[in-house]
Amino acid sequence: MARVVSFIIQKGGCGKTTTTANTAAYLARQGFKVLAVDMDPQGNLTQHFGYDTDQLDDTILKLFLNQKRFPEVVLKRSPNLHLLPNTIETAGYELTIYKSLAKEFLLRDILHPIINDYDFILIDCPPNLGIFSLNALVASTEFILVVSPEFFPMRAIKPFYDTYLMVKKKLNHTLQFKGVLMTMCDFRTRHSQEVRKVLEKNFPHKLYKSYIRNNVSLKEASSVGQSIFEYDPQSPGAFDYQNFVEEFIRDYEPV
Amino acid sequence: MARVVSFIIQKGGCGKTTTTANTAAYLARQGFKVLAVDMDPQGNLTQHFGYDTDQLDDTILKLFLNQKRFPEVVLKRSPNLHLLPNTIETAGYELTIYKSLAKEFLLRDILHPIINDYDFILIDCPPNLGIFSLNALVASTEFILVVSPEFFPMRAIKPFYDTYLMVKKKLNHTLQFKGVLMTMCDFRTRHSQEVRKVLEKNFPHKLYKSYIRNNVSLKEASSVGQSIFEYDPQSPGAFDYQNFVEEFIRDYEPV
Ligand SMILES: Nc1ncnc2c1ncn2[C@@H]1O[C@H](COP(=O)(O)OP(=O)(O)OP(=O)(O)O)[C@@H](O)[C@H]1O
Ligand SMILES: Nc1ncnc2c1ncn2[C@@H]1O[C@H](COP(=O)(O)OP(=O)(O)OP(=O)(O)O)[C@@H](O)[C@H]1O
Ligand SMILES: [Mg+2]
Ligand SMILES: [Mg+2]
Repeated sequence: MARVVSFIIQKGGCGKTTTTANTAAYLARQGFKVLAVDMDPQGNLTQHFGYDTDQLDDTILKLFLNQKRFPEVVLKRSPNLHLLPNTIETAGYELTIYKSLAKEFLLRDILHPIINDYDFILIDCPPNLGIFSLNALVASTEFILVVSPEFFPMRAIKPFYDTYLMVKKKLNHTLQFKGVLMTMCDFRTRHSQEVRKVLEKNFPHKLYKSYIRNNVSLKEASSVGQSIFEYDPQSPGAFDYQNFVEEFIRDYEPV
Repeated sequence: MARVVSFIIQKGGCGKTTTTANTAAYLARQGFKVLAVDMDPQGNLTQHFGYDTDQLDDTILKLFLNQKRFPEVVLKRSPNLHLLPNTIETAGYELTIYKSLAKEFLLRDILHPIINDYDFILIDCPPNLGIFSLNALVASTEFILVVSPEFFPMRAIKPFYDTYLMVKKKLNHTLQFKGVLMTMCDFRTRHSQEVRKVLEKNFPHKLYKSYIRNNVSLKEASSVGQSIFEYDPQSPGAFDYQNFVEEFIRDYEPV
């Protein structure tokens, strides 16, 4: 039974997509079977894996609308790394999805039949707490809060936490708050240091020891459709994501 | 008659809020009467001006729902700088707003009665092209695309442009594409330089000559509820935003 993990925060630009892509890539290289799910109609995760979102017809939208089945939509980037892609077309159907029956369970029901085919299912969330993020949380066994050490992401944590508690109470009782990952860190600045102290105080048992430093190779990798491990395996970004994923799976018990 | 300007791109974390806040602050210091409008329920612009979004009851939501009038909601941060605030409560009413009559014209109709009281009305948009961004574009005389020199923002431009053409054709014929502002720039990296070259090629007459460098003072200023001009007037961020605004108003003809 796969661990289903959402990478989430509603604040934009915190490194959700970068983290989902590189975590998925590292786990696949370690031999785990991984499904990455792009729940953002902007399709950045799909692009990060090298697919052209202008050319894709069969995406996760077709699964939401029951027009295609999972095997017809999933992209096999490598034997261990599969992707449910997304494109901007999905944004046009947001209202249709809001009106669907069991609107928060669409993704859970898509993943349920294939959940035993993977060790990890990693979900990239959009920069809001709308219907796609709700679907991700309902389908997940756990989530990781991805924050850059800045003021606006910090202010997003409390409203996020309220949403999490509501989802846990009404829609998914087993949802677990796995941890908080700091990304895009430059601890030479006092500002980053101060934010880290606040996170350590507020989430003493949740803040991952590893963090991701600011590293331009991570930007470059996404622009050529590669993971950091393919693009520049000796970079600080590759080192940091390796550290993070090693910490993340330390408590992983295959069921 | 005010110039009504949206700062927009659906990609998260490109500097929309930082640009709206500091452009508004600089214009106000120059003696222009400015209304800043927070169209993002995350309320970052409201927080950037030092207001606590947990304490605000009367926000732009009350204007959308016709429960309050403009004078009861507007916050007067200084004689020349007013703000229409926003909070997360508005996110809960998104569907209600979608069902409203003339749903794309709500903001235009709110601004219409007071448009002659200001020289500039600057609108901060959320990281999506949903109903709030549509309202911003319909209410605007012009928009500025705010992009950080990275792959994902670049990929967001074409889908944005398609939305702009549709809004111009069906909802607001006079909407003008004013320009493209590059933010969070670090031109020591090849990556940023390459992106700038692409933007110069695609938008030769739209790319502002001035750009905003990466500068931690801009982050710090937002965390203490100040503009960069209040927080650190000698910083690179203050210098860059001054340059940008000077370029932006060069073609401003008071009507
Ligand atoms: N550690 C890092 N160092 C440098 N750049 C980074 C790092 N992590 C992410 N980036 C870059 O910062 C930008 C934002 O990251 P990303 O798109 O992953 O964030 P996001 O949270 O998914 O954004 P959105 O909210 O729009 O979905 C991207 O251009 C990405 O390449
Ligand atoms: N030129 C800059 N140099 C350094 N940091 C910056 C700069 N501009 C913005 N920032 C910081 O980067 C982060 C993203 O900026 P901001 O929140 O303004 O972007 P946004 O486009 O409004 O994001 P969202 O899409 O979530 O609304 C903020 O923490 C901000 O303080
Ligand atoms: Mg993303
Ligand atoms: Mg913003």
